[in-house]
Amino acid sequence: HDVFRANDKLAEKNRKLLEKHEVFAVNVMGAIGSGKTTLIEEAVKALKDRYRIAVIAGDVIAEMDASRFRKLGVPTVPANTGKECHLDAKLVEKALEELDLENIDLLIIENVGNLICPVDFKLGEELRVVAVSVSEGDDIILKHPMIFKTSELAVINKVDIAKAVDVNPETMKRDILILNPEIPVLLTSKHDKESLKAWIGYLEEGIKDMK
Amino acid sequence: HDVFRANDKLAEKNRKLLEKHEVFAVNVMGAIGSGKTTLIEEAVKALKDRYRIAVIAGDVIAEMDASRFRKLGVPTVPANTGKECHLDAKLVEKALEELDLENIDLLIIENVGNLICPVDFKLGEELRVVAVSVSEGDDIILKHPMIFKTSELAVINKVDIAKAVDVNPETMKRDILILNPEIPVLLTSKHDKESLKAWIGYLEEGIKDMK
Ligand SMILES: Nc1nc2c(ncn2[C@@H]2O[C@H](COP(=O)(O)OP(=O)(O)OP(=O)(O)O)[C@@H](O)[C@H]2O)c(=O)[nH]1
Ligand SMILES: Nc1nc2c(ncn2[C@@H]2O[C@H](COP(=O)(O)OP(=O)(O)OP(=O)(O)O)[C@@H](O)[C@H]2O)c(=O)[nH]1
Ligand SMILES: [Mg+2]
Ligand SMILES: [Mg+2]
Ligand SMILES: [Zn+2]
Ligand SMILES: [Zn+2]
Repeated sequence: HDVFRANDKLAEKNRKLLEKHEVFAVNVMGAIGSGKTTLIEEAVKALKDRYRIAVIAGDVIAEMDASRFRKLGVPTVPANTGKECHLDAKLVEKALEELDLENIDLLIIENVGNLICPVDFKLGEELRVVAVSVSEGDDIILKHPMIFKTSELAVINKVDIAKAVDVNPETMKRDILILNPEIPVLLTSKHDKESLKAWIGYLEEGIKDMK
Repeated sequence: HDVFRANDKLAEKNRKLLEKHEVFAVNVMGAIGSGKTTLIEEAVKALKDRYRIAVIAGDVIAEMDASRFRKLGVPTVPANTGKECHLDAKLVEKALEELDLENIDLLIIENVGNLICPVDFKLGEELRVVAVSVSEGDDIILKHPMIFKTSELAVINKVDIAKAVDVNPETMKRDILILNPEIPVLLTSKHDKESLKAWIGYLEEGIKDMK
């Protein structure tokens, strides 16, 4: 519990710093392999010509996802989490020191694949996103209530393979709304550009609100 | 580190108890939604007429998977992990007290969906299994080296949807063997009964070796 309180204090410090520089910071959480990196890549591709974007990639071996973001030409900081299974405010604070915050509009943070621990570790973000995929099974939502209750946007990804895994994305959406009636829920597939527009638009709204 | 050492001591106590009663104990680890419960269900269905099986189901809300195992008519103990993202030897010790070990041949423990933390928490098992699915992406292996290095059987599941997610299971197998050249790697699909025979046979061998 002291761990949580110390983390929250540092997260608040991060948040104030980001606010001061008008950086819209997004914490992208979700299950392993649910499509977090893919969703971030799509957002970067769509928005980088109009907004200045940076990414913090958190993982055991952060360089693997970090290289994907770098290929898109945006400043990227890898944050190695080692044996920890969540990013924390300390790692984010260190990563922020590597960035020119004055010249960033959108900061996307990819968290470690995990639906449990990131719940308790605020990072200083403005928006908390949770991304799951249909492949994890339709009971994945009710099995992890806290992450859906404490996030502000939910994404159900890979809907193109829903039939192949006998899952109805609408069932998953219904379960999320049972846990958190106010949360917006997006159904996405990397193969359907239309489905990604809602995701990209949501981020763009956040950037504008920050100004 | 004291946490690990205390856990290891208790794990050793569990292991001795299981050995004394000739129980073959299997720790099934893997990513969220990779198919752990499905693989265990298939093993139970195939083996329960010839061997006495029990299951410990570990998760945030353990009852959800526990009910699936109970439906197959085998003694099942739910182990709620709460905010922890791994089972530990203490939770397993408590679960073992609920079982009639003298009359069990095979004990299957489903760990929390997580490729990081279960590495460091021995439970007292004889066999450590790691199960991932093609849907997590083919970089999932090299992103989590420790779990593959420290497991004794690897399962790549859901191969029936490999094309739908642009993943080659042979690539994933190759990566596992790079990390751990000695580990047996099985490619499975719940839709292909033939592929499950190797998995079931492997468990049966373990049961026999315990006698
Ligand atoms: N069919 C399908 N596959 C997808 C979709 N989105 C992502 N994938 C695939 O899912 C796999 C994982 O995608 P990533 O974007 O790396 O997922 P991630 O959540 O960042 O993974 P980690 O960071 O390792 O936890 C890759 O093989 C992607 O090609 C989708 O909408 N449909
Ligand atoms: N297409 C396909 N789907 C599968 C296969 N195995 C499991 N699934 C589906 O994958 C989803 C998750 O399966 P589970 O067995 O519940 O996975 P799990 O690893 O126990 O999940 P958690 O305990 O919640 O981490 C379900 O919708 C299953 O029907 C497979 O071989 N092929
Ligand atoms: Mg990623
Ligand atoms: Mg399960
Ligand atoms: Zn954790
Ligand atoms: Zn953990």
